[in-house]
Amino acid sequence: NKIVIAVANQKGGVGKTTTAINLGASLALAEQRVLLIDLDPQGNLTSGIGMKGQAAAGGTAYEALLSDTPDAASAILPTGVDHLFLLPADHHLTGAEIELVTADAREHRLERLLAPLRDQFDCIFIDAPPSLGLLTLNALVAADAVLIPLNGEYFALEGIAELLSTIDRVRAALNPRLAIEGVLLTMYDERTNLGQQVGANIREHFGDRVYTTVIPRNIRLGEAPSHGLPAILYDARSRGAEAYVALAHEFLGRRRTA
Amino acid sequence: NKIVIAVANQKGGVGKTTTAINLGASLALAEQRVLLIDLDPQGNLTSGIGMKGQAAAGGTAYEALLSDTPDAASAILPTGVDHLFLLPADHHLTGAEIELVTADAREHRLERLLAPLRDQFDCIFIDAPPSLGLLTLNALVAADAVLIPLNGEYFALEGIAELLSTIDRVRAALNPRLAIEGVLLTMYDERTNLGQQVGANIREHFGDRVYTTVIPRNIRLGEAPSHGLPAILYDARSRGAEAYVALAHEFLGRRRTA
Ligand SMILES: Nc1ncnc2c1ncn2[C@@H]1O[C@H](COP(=O)(O)OP(=O)(O)OP(=O)(O)O)[C@@H](O)[C@H]1O
Ligand SMILES: Nc1ncnc2c1ncn2[C@@H]1O[C@H](COP(=O)(O)OP(=O)(O)OP(=O)(O)O)[C@@H](O)[C@H]1O
Ligand SMILES: [Mg+2]
Ligand SMILES: [Mg+2]
Repeated sequence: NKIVIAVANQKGGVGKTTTAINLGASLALAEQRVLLIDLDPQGNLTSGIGMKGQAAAGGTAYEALLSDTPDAASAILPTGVDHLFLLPADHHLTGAEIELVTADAREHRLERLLAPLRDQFDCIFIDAPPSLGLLTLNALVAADAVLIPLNGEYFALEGIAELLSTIDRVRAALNPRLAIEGVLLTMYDERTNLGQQVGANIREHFGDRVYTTVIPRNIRLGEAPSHGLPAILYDARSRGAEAYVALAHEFLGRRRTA
Repeated sequence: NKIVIAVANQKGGVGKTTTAINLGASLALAEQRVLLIDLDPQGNLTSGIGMKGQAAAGGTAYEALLSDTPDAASAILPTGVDHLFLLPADHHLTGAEIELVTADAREHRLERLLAPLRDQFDCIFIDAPPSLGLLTLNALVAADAVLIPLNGEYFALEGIAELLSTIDRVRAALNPRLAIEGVLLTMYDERTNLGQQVGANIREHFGDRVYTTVIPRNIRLGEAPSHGLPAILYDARSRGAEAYVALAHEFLGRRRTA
């Protein structure tokens, strides 16, 4: 019942980082031991939980991925939230996409790094960058399952086909156990025609994989990272914070019946 | 007075593609001869103007970048808009980020490709992916100037430092003429605290480089690409279409006094 989840979608700005932070924090507050891995050179997750510029002795995700003697435990930091831990990223990770091209076992670096850690955490969430390049491939190869956030917009809907095709190829060639944990509608406004069409399309395609919980557009979710806090610590009563708490319950319910 | 502009920002979902399409289309309707280059493996620009799956004899941006005998002219397509042309992208471009790593003059491929085309267009806009990898570097090396769209959110603001640092490095090592054409506030809501803070921060940093025109959040801008149309053809009276027409005027005004 321990799980590694890649939070992935090559479309930009669909709420991957916001989901990793807030689902992760809500699970930690429900006493789950959670590790967040920032795999995006932008380092949004790292700064969004107030850890910008911080790194443990083992360095950031960059050093951890490129080391030939990976020691993830030495790169993990506690956060301001009990039970919530972080493997941070910074801009050096931009270089990883190039340096990994010629590295040994280049799609398996993260999997190798996480192997000794899997037993120490109930949930590990990997925040992937907006691309289907080597960093995202590492996330998909290391993961048991993918959580796909998507906003109710046309470009996000269109990108799903390519994401699923990539997941299929990873399953066929690199990681046979890769499943789809769930699809999450984010920044979702069901009052608009486009929102309704995208929502209907997603539910038709993914059926019960789509979370019943939908994350509404809520200003607190955009403000919280500017304070280095998950929404539940920044404004617990906000609709955004409450939506991610509800998602955490739905997530755990799904895990327990998996 | 001909110009090549990289529409760039490594942050996802800040309106790069929406800006390339709608500023490009508005300029074309003002009788400027415009070429749009889709440099994003997601191919959002290509599908957003209704050209998904289409390619000329010379192929897509992928073939054009990886060919040793680049022939951009053979890869350019007319669009549904007079004076508006497209060099399309599809998912094969994902491979380019890897294949370019070991290619000759790997940051200069697009520059080389565009050299014979520059005289044929008043404006060339390159839609870059959400990363600071090789595709974006090719855009920055090929460009005379960068147009930076940014939404009024914390992560987008935070990413600007890294983007400017990359632009400085490109200027120092690869493209001495690279300038900042302008900064565009997109999906902007100045009624929110966060929006005001980000707007003030951006104006303080960039001064008169920030366009007076601000693109409001407008549902038509999200709907138009689902019909394969620029907003000005989908709903000319919408606030979104009108904002990009105003931007086109401001853009031309800036070009003429440059
Ligand atoms: N439900 C929401 N309501 C309001 N703002 C949101 C919501 N979810 C995310 N945001 C904001 O929208 C922007 C995009 O979200 P986020 O950065 O989490 O997406 P992402 O998919 O990780 O982006 P990228 O592709 O760049 O990694 C951020 O500024 C974030 O703070
Ligand atoms: N002003 C606006 N009002 C409403 N929706 C908008 C606006 N500008 C862009 N959008 C929508 O927001 C989403 C993100 O915009 P867009 O795809 O242009 O950003 P991008 O920076 O190119 O993203 P990526 O980083 O993935 O390339 C799209 O679904 C687009 O249709
Ligand atoms: Mg992110
Ligand atoms: Mg885009």
